[in-house]
Amino acid sequence: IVQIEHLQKHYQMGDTIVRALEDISFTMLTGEFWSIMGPSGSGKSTLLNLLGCLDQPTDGLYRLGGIDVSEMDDDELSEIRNERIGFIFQSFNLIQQLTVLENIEVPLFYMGWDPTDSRDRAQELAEKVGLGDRAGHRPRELSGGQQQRVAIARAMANDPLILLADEPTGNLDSKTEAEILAMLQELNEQGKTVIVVTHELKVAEIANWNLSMRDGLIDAVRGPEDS
Amino acid sequence: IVQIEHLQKHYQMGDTIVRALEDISFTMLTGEFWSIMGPSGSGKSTLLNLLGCLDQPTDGLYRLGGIDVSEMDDDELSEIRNERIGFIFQSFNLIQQLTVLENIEVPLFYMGWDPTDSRDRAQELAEKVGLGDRAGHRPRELSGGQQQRVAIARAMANDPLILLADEPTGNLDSKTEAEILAMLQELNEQGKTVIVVTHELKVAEIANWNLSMRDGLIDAVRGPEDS
Ligand SMILES: Nc1ncnc2c1ncn2[C@@H]1O[C@H](COP(=O)(O)OP(=O)(O)OP(=O)(O)O)[C@@H](O)[C@H]1O
Ligand SMILES: Nc1ncnc2c1ncn2[C@@H]1O[C@H](COP(=O)(O)OP(=O)(O)OP(=O)(O)O)[C@@H](O)[C@H]1O
Ligand SMILES: [Mg+2]
Ligand SMILES: [Mg+2]
Repeated sequence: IVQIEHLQKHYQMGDTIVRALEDISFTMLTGEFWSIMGPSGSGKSTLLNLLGCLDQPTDGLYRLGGIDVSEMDDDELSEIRNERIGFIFQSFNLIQQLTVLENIEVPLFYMGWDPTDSRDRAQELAEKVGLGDRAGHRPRELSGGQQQRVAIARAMANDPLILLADEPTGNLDSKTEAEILAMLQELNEQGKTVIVVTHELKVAEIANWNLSMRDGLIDAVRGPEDS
Repeated sequence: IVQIEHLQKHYQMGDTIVRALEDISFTMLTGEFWSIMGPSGSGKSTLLNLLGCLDQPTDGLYRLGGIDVSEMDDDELSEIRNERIGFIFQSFNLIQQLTVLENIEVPLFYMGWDPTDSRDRAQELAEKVGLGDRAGHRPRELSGGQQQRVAIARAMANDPLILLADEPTGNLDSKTEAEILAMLQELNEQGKTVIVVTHELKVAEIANWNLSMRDGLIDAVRGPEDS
């Protein structure tokens, strides 16, 4: 479902170039569960943003479901992002003026869901992540881990084919973390492709495939047989 | 150095009350190294904000260095925050328009440091956290873990007596995390009081005292003899 060939991402900063991704190539199949690990600054979030169609590479090829993403126009990209991809951001990216429920509903609003249905779905997801009683509150009134959980609920709202999670448990205690990881495993068992950026070994272990990065390059790829 | 008695913090939300801190009492001595753990939403950040004089309790007593903090006026509080307390925020709170160096210099600016001295100190700290080559860049151009490291450098800039860290390694890989933890230990060995909120056992283990929270209350206090 994901085909990456010689992907590159540079940022021109005055007269220096920051090479976030040097030359990345790999293939991921539908329904696989991948973890991406690597040192701070090695390019994990950059790669995830490209996979999530939130950004375009400087060079290289990205095929999603067989279609060259760089050939798509803004509307097609937008449709893919809203309907098929769920994204949990490293810094949550919640909308401060909206309540917990409204934040979770955002993807459903874009897909034209009936307001009553989307409200019900959002309430159900809020309870699933343990925030049912905070549904009417705003991000600024929540703890770090609570905000992270709203971001997680939002990413699951549109029942996406691919779930991209950038360090989804960094602000959670181990019990809550275990609940979130169980949710991700459940989604994967339903056939969804799950890609998690993490630097915690216990999170990487629930994936069956692992990509290690270093300085914008792939350091290693491990699959189920490599135990 | 820190004396807390029956501290409470409530938020009135329409007609519900969120009791972030119910009734907290404890004492911390100068030069001790404390970790604070507990489930997401249990009140850790709220407590740390009160300790850091960033907020006032709804009720209860907080004595810092023998002085009742609730008796202090804004100028005195401001002076304490700038000169004696270093704070690493859970969401970094970097100033987006300032560069890495300028962000680190902020506390020194408030203390009236000579601009050349403060620039040198900031550069030294940037290198210490591995960001010497990103000194002129802005937070938006940095990875999550890099932003966290800028926040850490800023907290150490004014050589504070008390360092308060809210989940300072949540976005860092294990190697970088080990470097940051070594820095905290080093500061503690120099006599500084260090208080770290974390939900990682390996971070809690470098402290010699541990406070466990649950639902706005203290669940347990462990010291060196409790192994
Ligand atoms: N400004 C606010 N208004 C209303 N409720 C708040 C506010 N700030 C915090 N709370 C609530 O107080 C409780 C404690 O929050 P706090 O941020 O201290 O938790 P925490 O232990 O740091 O959690 P985490 O591990 O998720 O960061 C939570 O239920 C939170 O939603
Ligand atoms: N907008 C930008 N402009 C310039 N450089 C950038 C930008 N975004 C990212 N970078 C740089 O690209 C490199 C990779 O960043 P990325 O955010 O992908 O790292 P990461 O692996 O997610 O790190 P972390 O674990 O700290 O979150 C870093 O050196 C970062 O500073
Ligand atoms: Mg990142
Ligand atoms: Mg917190």
